[in-house]
Amino acid sequence: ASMKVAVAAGKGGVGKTTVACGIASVLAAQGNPVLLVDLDPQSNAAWGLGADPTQPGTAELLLGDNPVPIQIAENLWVLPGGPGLKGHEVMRLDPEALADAIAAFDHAAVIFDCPPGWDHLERFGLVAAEVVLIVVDAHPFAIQGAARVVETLSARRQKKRQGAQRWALVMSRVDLRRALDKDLESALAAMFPDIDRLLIRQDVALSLATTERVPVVKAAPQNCRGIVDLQEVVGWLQNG
Amino acid sequence: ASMKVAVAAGKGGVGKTTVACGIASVLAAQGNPVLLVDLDPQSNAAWGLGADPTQPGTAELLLGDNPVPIQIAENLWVLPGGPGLKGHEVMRLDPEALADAIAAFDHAAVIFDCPPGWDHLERFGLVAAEVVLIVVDAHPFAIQGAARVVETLSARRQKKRQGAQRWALVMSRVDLRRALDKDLESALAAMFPDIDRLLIRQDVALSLATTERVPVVKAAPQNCRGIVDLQEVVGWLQNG
Ligand SMILES: Nc1ncnc2c1ncn2[C@@H]1O[C@H](COP(=O)(O)OP(=O)(O)OP(=O)(O)O)[C@@H](O)[C@H]1O
Ligand SMILES: Nc1ncnc2c1ncn2[C@@H]1O[C@H](COP(=O)(O)OP(=O)(O)OP(=O)(O)O)[C@@H](O)[C@H]1O
Ligand SMILES: [Mg+2]
Ligand SMILES: [Mg+2]
Repeated sequence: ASMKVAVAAGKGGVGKTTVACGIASVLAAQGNPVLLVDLDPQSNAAWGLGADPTQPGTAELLLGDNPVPIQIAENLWVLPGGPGLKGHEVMRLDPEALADAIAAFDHAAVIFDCPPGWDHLERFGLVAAEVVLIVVDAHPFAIQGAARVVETLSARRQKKRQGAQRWALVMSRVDLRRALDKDLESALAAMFPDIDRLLIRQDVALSLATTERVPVVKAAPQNCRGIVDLQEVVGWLQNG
Repeated sequence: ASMKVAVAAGKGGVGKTTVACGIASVLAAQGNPVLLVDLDPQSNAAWGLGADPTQPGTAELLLGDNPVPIQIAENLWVLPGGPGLKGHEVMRLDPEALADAIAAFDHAAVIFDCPPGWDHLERFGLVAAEVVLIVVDAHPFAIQGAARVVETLSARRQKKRQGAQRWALVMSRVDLRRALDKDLESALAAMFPDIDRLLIRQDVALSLATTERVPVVKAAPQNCRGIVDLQEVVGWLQNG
């Protein structure tokens, strides 16, 4: 794949799955064959894109069972997450196991949706990806979560471990009418001066797409805030 | 303790920590000595109440090191979470280990803040508690997460396992101006007809309290939506 992107945060509920499904949808609509790999035992990304979350998916891929990705739209395939990811067989695998397993796929882009908690599952994504989008909202809890992911990535890069070498912060669900949100950009600029900051504004269309289980490019008007912002993020990814 | 409450959800970012800190603050303000046990490796609840999240806490308690709870206000003590909770020594413990360990404390109320993911940590809370608040927001991802917690609790009760015997759904961050939120109560009534539903409306005061690291009863006006709703939830807990 020419683009391998992990979407991570540590902190729960900041918009990881919404961003992962969104950029997958935008990339597919541009004509790129995209595989979304759901690393969450909750399997939200698979469900949110319209796939059956209980079908064989990422756990089976990691354990060598060669699951067939589920095609949910033109240029868009999904490997569901699910409870098998929590098993000891998966936990014992090398951090590089997912990077190895996805080599068999020839999609133009592979997107990894990381779960909250479950560090070993997030790590599979950070190691298999070339670039990481670290999703953060305006609350200090989320900023602290982002700092932990940055720390992990920086330490791995310094030790020359396999995995993503570049990353950006994605400010998620931003609504500048809220006091906390106004300060987010400057807070991140101060804490992480060398890390690019991307923006996804609060837009109910993004939430409705995953409620209706349809890729957002099909579910929402093309000029809505959410899609415009997702396209900017995709632009940043492509200009790497 | 006369009241032992776990706050759980499975799904990330629905408001578990905000609810846990909120009910702890309300109970303490009523004159009840309260211990908040942070079961999250992120240690958000400790930080959000003003304690040092890196101090010895719940992991040390589970491993028999007798950590001293941190007093952060009159009638309010905290045992921080932290990365030690992710260790294999904690993962190998019996599910009843936390129930055993908190027997040494004589607070009137013990509140357990459960993390997203990390099933074994959530389970410590479900087993140590007598009652569980299952936090859910209006998105289907959160409703599915709540259904998983209900399933776990029902199965444990049926098998007569130690742990919580009653629970309620807490509809969190509800703003009836939003389309999805309008349907939440009826969706939950249809899926879980036998489970009580409690309400915590969207209120920036709840978010600001954990940003300012002050118990919400001290940080916000007494008649704000958030505190009024938290008091209703505490009333439900006390009328058990
Ligand atoms: N830009 C946005 N605008 C509006 N709503 C959003 C946006 N991003 C996410 N949401 C909503 O916020 C909630 C949390 O998003 P999501 O589930 O994608 O987060 P997550 O980080 O993947 O959560 P988890 O930690 O459980 O995996 C969902 O209800 C989602 O619809
Ligand atoms: N009733 C509410 N009104 C306004 N904001 C809220 C409310 N409840 C929670 N929030 C905000 O929503 C975000 C998520 O809340 P919180 O961190 O408590 O959720 P959580 O379920 O504990 O997350 P995690 O899964 O990471 O543990 C925070 O920014 C918090 O301030
Ligand atoms: Mg998610
Ligand atoms: Mg929390």
